[in-house]
Amino acid sequence: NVAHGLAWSFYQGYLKLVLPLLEAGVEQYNQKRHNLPAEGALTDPWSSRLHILLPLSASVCAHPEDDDPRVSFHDHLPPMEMDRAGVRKRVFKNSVYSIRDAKGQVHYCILEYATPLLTLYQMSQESSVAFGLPERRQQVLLFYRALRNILERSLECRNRCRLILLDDARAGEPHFLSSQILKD
Amino acid sequence: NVAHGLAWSFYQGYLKLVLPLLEAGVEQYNQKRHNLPAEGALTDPWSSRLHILLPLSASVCAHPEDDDPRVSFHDHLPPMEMDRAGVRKRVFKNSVYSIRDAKGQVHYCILEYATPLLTLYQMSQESSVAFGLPERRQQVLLFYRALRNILERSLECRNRCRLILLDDARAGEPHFLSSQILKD
Ligand SMILES: Nc1nc(=O)c2ncn([C@@H]3O[C@@H]4COP(=O)(O)O[C@H]5[C@@H](O)[C@H](n6cnc7c(N)ncnc76)O[C@@H]5COP(=O)(O)O[C@@H]3[C@@H]4O)c2[nH]1
Repeated sequence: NVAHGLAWSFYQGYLKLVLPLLEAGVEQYNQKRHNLPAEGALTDPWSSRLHILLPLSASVCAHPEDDDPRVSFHDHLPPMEMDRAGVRKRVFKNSVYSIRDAKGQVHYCILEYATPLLTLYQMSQESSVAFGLPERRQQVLLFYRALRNILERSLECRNRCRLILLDDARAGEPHFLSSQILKD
Repeated sequence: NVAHGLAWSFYQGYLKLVLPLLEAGVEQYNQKRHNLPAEGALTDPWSSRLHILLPLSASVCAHPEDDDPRVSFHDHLPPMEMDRAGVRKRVFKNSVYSIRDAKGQVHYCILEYATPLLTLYQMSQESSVAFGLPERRQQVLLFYRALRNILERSLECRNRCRLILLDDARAGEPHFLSSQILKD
């Protein structure tokens, strides 16, 4: 089934490659910022995990700031390059965001949406594929559970990322996104 | 089903984004090489298409030269950057290869394996997913057919790429890979 395949693809083709190298990338990034949290350095285990957003509606946007102005792009981690399937030096680049909490304090973390949800969203739009909104939500849940199982059993990946399921029924609440990211 | 989802993911998440921009990238690449075929410029419609290799066994390697020494990495096209799903300036970079034919003449083209086949390969290795070699070959064929149908009906993509199905039963023949790439 589609969600299962996309979860495997996300793990084998991305998380399994990138997560083991994340710590080194964070170290390099912090040194350029003199390890100062005020400069955006990622100073604790929470901030140096990859936070992956999974909206249940699969509505992924390019800029999380559009969802919540308390979330703001800060900088990139140093890019990783790998030869993959004939593509020489394919680039993998993660983004660091600042998140302001209700008290106005700023936190930094590595953040992105789960890219495969874009495929689920677009597949549901294609009339030839014919799956509508309730099925799409179901597929996102299947994707989330499959991914969570894979990651828990993966030595390279467990504890290096965090899956954040976003219930879109609550998306209308002000600052829902930032509160969910900071909630852990 | 898995192959179908991966074909959609490959189209929506990559080909649909990259293929419309390919012509401009090729033009930029050629100008740096003074439009001289001897310098590796891509001078005809054949060479400026994205050639995508699909081995039926799903055995994708990082370097096609390992399959056939007549194939050799030449250079990169200029990279494309896009904001995708929270990842700012995600990089898409294609590779140009030189292919020597039986007469010793050199041709250049944009080449890569279909990366999602790596997922199919690795899924078949996982005991928890349990699909073996015959199923894997079947999945590659399903992936190929689904992708071909999607691309034929896509205005942004048709005629801008070429799917090259590789029958691994013939992979033992010397220079099988280069002959299949040049065969069109
Ligand atoms: N956030 C994020 N950053 C990345 O750099 C990245 N690279 C892959 N992925 C996601 O991991 C999974 C496995 O990737 P795979 O390479 O097997 O398939 C990829 C691959 O076959 C092709 N593709 C995408 N980006 C590139 C690229 N830069 N070069 C070549 N092929 C690419 O199109 C498929 C779908 O891509 P996405 O729909 O963006 O999501 C992928 C996918 O869900 C990424 N996700």
